[in-house]
Amino acid sequence: MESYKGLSPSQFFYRNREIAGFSNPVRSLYQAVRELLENSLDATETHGILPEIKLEIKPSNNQNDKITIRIEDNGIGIPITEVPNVFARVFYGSKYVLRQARGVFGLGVKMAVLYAQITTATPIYVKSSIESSETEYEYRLFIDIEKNLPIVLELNVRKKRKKWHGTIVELTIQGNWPLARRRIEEYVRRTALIAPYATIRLITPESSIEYKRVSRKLPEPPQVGKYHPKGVDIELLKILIRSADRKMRLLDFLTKYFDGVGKKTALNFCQWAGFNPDHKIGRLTLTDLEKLSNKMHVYNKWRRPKPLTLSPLGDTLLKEGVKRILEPEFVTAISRPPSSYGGNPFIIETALAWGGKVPVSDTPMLLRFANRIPLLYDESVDVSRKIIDAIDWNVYKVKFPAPIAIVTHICSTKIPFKGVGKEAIAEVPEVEKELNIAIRETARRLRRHLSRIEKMYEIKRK
Amino acid sequence: MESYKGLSPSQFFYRNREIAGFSNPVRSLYQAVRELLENSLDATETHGILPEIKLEIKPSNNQNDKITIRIEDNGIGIPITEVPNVFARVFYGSKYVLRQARGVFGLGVKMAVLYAQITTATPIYVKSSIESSETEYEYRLFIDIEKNLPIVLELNVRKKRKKWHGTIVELTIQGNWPLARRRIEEYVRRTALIAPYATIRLITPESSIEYKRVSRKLPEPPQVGKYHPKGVDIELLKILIRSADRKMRLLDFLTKYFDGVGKKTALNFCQWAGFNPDHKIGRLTLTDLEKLSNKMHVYNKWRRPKPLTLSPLGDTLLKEGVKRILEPEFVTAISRPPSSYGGNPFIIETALAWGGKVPVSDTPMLLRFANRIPLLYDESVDVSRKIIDAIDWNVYKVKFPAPIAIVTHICSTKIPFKGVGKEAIAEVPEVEKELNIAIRETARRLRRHLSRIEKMYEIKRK
Ligand SMILES: Nc1ncnc2c1ncn2[C@@H]1O[C@H](COP(=O)(O)OP(=O)(O)OP(=O)(O)O)[C@@H](O)[C@H]1O
Ligand SMILES: Nc1ncnc2c1ncn2[C@@H]1O[C@H](COP(=O)(O)OP(=O)(O)OP(=O)(O)O)[C@@H](O)[C@H]1O
Ligand SMILES: [Mg+2]
Ligand SMILES: [Mg+2]
Repeated sequence: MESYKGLSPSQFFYRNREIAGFSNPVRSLYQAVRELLENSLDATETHGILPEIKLEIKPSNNQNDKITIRIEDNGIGIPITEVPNVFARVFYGSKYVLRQARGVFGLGVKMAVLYAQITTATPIYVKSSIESSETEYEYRLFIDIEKNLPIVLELNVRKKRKKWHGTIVELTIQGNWPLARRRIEEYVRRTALIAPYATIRLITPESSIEYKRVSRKLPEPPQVGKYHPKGVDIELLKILIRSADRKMRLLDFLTKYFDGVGKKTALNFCQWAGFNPDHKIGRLTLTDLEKLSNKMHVYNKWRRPKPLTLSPLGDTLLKEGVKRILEPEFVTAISRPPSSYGGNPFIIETALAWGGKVPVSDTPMLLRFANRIPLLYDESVDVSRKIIDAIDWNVYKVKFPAPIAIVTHICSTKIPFKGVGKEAIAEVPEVEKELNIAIRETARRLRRHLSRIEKMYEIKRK
Repeated sequence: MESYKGLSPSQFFYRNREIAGFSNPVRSLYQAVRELLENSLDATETHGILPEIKLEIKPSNNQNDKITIRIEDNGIGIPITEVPNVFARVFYGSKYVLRQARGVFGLGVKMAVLYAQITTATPIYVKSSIESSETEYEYRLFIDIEKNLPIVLELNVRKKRKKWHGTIVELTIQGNWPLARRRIEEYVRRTALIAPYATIRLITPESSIEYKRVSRKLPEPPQVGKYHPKGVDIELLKILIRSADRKMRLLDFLTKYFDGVGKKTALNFCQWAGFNPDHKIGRLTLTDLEKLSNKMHVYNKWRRPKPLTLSPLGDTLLKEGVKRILEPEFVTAISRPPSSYGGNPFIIETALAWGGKVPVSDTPMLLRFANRIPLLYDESVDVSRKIIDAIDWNVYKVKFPAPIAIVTHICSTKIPFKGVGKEAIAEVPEVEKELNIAIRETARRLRRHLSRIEKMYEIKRK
């Protein structure tokens, strides 16, 4: 007799934690550090705050198999009533909105809390305060894995003695520091490359490194935006209609709820699609919704998605980051104009570094980023690697072995990640096309630089 | 002001459906067919039934962008009260037990139902009956995506007019048949290879193919098993203790709830680990549980995991399947003895086919399977491909181009899938080692065969 049952989200990710990157003590330590650091950076830069982050990794016992990770940030903090949910309820967070962020799933930190709980039986410690509050508060939490609810072991609330806002998180997991060390240090180093306005202190058993910011210029934070008509489906229409006034006209619904749809565009669309612009949205049938969804997809006169939901670095800041970390002799960067795929806006930025302290290799070194997250795994199936390997570098005067590094950065409200562990990116034709244009443009600029160097040497010899 | 909120599991997978393989109409059609076919095969062979499956794919409108998929099987059927949950509640199913199956997540068919709902506004149709029941029942269902609950649009129940058991499922999704066709046909063809005891009829707009079974011998179905001590963590101990009698002695707890732990082994473990075998499990503290979990992991005198939870094909059946599909001149197969990783038992089976109708290529053709699921994507990062490319085939008398194909099959209670879309498999040292042994053994047998052929020709010439 088959036994049928359901799982809560926390039970599901407890049983399948390797899917989120928590497969063994080496990978889990790396992933836990990532989840904490990515949250602290989101909590600062998305809100116009220059990040000040201190990340400490220390063994918590003599056997060196239990590691304590502690992070402090000067971010916006977390409201006292929300702390238990954001740290101990799977599928809960503040990033379910259309705005570029490292966080997407409302899952990351919960995986770290879960892993700590099941390997060391220790609760997560959180201290936080938001700017508008007079109090600061400390929690110790477990997850009730069966119910997907927080268990508050401890809560201390007190008046703030000095003005501060931010979050401190500490947890202890089974981890393998010696084997995970290189990747974690590289991850932090690359984070410093893509966020040159951030000051990050990394304290480990062996060393204390400070990546001091090289720029006080923060990229314009992204804004929460609306969906683009190209990205609709029947469920999205239902969701938007439910949250709107059922007596609203279709015309006003389109202009109010969708990105880049003005009154004129909406009228033309209704005419083309065969809809009455005055039709009350509450009276659209399921068949109407299916037709509306299909027509919105097919209509090709929508304006491009607005990039206000994105926050590219810009070429100046990207060059700063590359100079600080790679110390090249020559660097060039490009931040492409906004593009989109399936209604999701995206921007490609790339940089090319040559010479100086860039290591010599048989093939260009590649540093990949997505929404400012360094991607360190699965390079061989990444679309950027595919493009770089397809280029004939002789055309650009590059003979291998050569000291050349390429940085690729994709910004989007929806990065096409292949999994919740955020490592590999799926191939999307529009993204591939933009990456190709950007990489080849930086290659052309390198060629011009190398030609100038050649000419200088010829002049010298004469 | 940040807005914090939670998502239900169905909302989460609606928003992130590309993670489950539903990224576009081509890939979604492939994935939907997979989910249905894998469920029908689980419902038959896991329960000792020779599968009879009819799979129909037909365009449902003139534009050819809406595809209806209909599947019929002679499996165990689904109890009437369970149908709404198994088809319309994410994280619900009968495969959350320790037993080899294609299904793992309790998510697959719900993704197909969801995709149909949001692209064509059509409910899923299910007709089923279980052997012990006198009735058969038909449902039409939607998913309430906000609540993760089924919406029953229609239910018809009637007395069965003839004795039958099984399930019929029909759904209509936005799909691109011309672009998805090749992969789907290849998927079914390879399924027929790994399941030569199954009769599968594939009816498409262009053709009707019947893969008639070439064997009535069904592999021994797998049994539900117990966890192995090497695979524990603190949460698992808590879960098992909660379901047991709190007054139970630790000794009895170990022998009753864990795989391959006899009284003698349990006593030796308790002595080594510093536990009193008579300690009542209900009185173990959290610190005790942490120590117990760690010690169970480290103890190296546990018996190997029992393979009764697995169901390998065996070399005879694997050869039958390869012969039927690849029609080689020479084929050899090997089914390795059971092994394990992290407490999860697994068995590696491989086959090598040469000549005949095997296509000639510059590198061995590779057909990968995991728990009898054909894996068609991400070959370049698969561990099997890595092993095959690392072999010097000259040693085995193979000069490329050559007509050589290799089949790899991993059976386990936990396939280390990288994602919920079940395509790529993570690298696990124990699995890699076993694959290497198996592939090289079949290569040696090929060499013997090619040497014999060489000698025959030499004899002929004299
Ligand atoms: N250091 C922090 N400062 C402020 N808010 C935080 C911090 N860490 C976590 N949060 C809040 O907790 C929520 C949940 O974090 P979590 O990492 O689980 O999910 P996420 O970041 O939204 O998405 P993802 O799963 O992709 O990481 C965040 O959305 C954010 O609102
Ligand atoms: N054709 C079928 N015959 C019998 N039972 C079925 C059939 N299809 C689905 N089921 C039942 O519905 C449940 C849910 O199926 P679903 O595909 O969502 O999850 P799963 O197969 O358990 O795991 P996975 O998400 O990995 O596919 C199954 O566990 C099984 O009990
Ligand atoms: Mg996060
Ligand atoms: Mg399934």
